[in-house]
Amino acid sequence: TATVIAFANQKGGVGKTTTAVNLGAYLAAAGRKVLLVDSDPQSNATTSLGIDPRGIYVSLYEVLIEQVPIQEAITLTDRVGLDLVPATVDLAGAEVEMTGLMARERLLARALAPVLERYDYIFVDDPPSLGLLTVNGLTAAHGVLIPVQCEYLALEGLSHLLHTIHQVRDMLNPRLHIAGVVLTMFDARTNLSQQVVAEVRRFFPQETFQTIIPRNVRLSEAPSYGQTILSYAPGCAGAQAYAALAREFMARMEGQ
Amino acid sequence: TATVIAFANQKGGVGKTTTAVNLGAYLAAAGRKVLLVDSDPQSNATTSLGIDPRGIYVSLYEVLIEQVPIQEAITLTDRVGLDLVPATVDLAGAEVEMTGLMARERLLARALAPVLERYDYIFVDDPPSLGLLTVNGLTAAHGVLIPVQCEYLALEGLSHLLHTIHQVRDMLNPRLHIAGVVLTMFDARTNLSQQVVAEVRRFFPQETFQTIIPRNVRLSEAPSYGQTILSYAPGCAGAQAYAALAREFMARMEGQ
Ligand SMILES: Nc1ncnc2c1ncn2[C@@H]1O[C@H](COP(=O)(O)OP(=O)(O)OP(=O)(O)O)[C@@H](O)[C@H]1O
Ligand SMILES: Nc1ncnc2c1ncn2[C@@H]1O[C@H](COP(=O)(O)OP(=O)(O)OP(=O)(O)O)[C@@H](O)[C@H]1O
Ligand SMILES: [Mg+2]
Ligand SMILES: [Mg+2]
Repeated sequence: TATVIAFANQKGGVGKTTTAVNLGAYLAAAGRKVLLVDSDPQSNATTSLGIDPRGIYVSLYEVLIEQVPIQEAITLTDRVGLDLVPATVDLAGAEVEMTGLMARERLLARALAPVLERYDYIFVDDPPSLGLLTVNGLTAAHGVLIPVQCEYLALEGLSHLLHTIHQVRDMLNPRLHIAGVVLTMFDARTNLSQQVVAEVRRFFPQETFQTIIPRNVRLSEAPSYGQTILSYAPGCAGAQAYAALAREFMARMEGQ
Repeated sequence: TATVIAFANQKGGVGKTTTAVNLGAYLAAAGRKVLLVDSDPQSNATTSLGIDPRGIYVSLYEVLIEQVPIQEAITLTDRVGLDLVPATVDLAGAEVEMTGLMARERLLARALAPVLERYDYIFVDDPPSLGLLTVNGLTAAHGVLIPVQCEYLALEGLSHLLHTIHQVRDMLNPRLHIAGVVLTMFDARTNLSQQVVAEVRRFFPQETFQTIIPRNVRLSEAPSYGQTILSYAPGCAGAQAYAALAREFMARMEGQ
């Protein structure tokens, strides 16, 4: 049955989408079956996989708010083994609509139940906030993967994120744990990056992955072609980092 | 009476806080009286100005939810002429609490009324979402300043942001207009940056500022010292860009 992983951090632009998409691609290339759920109204994960949100009829919005079976929303991507539940801009209205629904924090967990047997991993790409969409991701998840940009301001919000994770674990989802912390956009030329790495390793000694994702322009170019880094520039430093992260992730999740 | 400017873009990490803080600093240095309202529970603007959110008793949360007069929340900063209404993590709970309040979109506009005569500019630093905190910023504002990172994914959300701006203008705040679009984190070495600049200039021919903010590590270091770029590294490329932006901003706002 699938391991569900939420990619969450309320700090914006830290690499949640880039990590969910590219880690997913390398896991698929290694033969794992991965479903990526785009839970951000910006639909960046959807676009990054080459799918135009404007052409989508059934997205996560219909699944959460209209109880359309998730199987009807699942879209295949260019990458065999990496499927997508797309997001559209309609999702922006979902949080307000969800406020009044019964068991509003569990809507995603209930929606995923019918497809847990089909996948090895289900990744949920959350928006940059700790609202109901992110809480749904944390409630549905076994573990949360926290991308942390190698910047000072990215450190600030970590204790609040941890507080929210503990709240969800205590009130909604007792199995929730930190599956991992990934350092992103590392720039070896700056002291700041080195300081942030040391700080994050001290804060999360067990959870921080050894693999660090460097700042690499190819990673920000790939979405404009609707491709993962594995298709766009498999030899670049960014691709190699995500390949290494995928190996480390599988070793951690599936036992040595 | 003060011109109120909201710094908004639901895409995360595009430079909203960095622009509000540093543009504010240069306007204060030019003799303008500026109030910066930190409307993001991450309290990055608060930290960037050297103020520890944990030591704050009256923040924007008390002003919005408990109707504490905003004068009691205003904090002086190191920079004469740049005052702050700080945010604390309590603000994270505000959006849910605001949902049920009367005239919930106008809470900030009402709160600012008593201090409009004291300032030339009031800047509101919004979180990376289009929820009630951002809608309050847009409802209180005369204009919205949109930072756009020179990245492909940053282009994706612009039409949704425009849609929300138009909705607020039609339903809540008829004077709302786009005060300007600022291109941030420009990296001259990449084609992507040049393409995004061309695209944004085509999308917003009148509104895009000539000044482009380069990617510059000093800008991301300054917040770790609680300083604006003007105090931390006034000679660096980032500081010079914000100084030029401030001149362009004043020319546009105050007439040639
Ligand atoms: N390692 C990297 N090197 C260079 N650019 C990167 C890297 N990782 C991500 N980017 C770029 O940085 C920007 C932010 O990354 P991304 O959108 O993945 O972050 P996010 O946390 O999902 O953002 P949001 O908070 O808006 O959801 C994007 O334009 C992306 O292409
Ligand atoms: N021109 C720049 N050059 C280099 N780094 C920058 C620049 N502008 C901002 N940064 C850094 O990039 C990160 C994102 O910037 P910032 O926090 O201002 O964006 P934001 O839009 O306010 O983010 P959020 O969506 O989380 O509120 C921060 O770590 C900041 O220090
Ligand atoms: Mg994202
Ligand atoms: Mg910010």
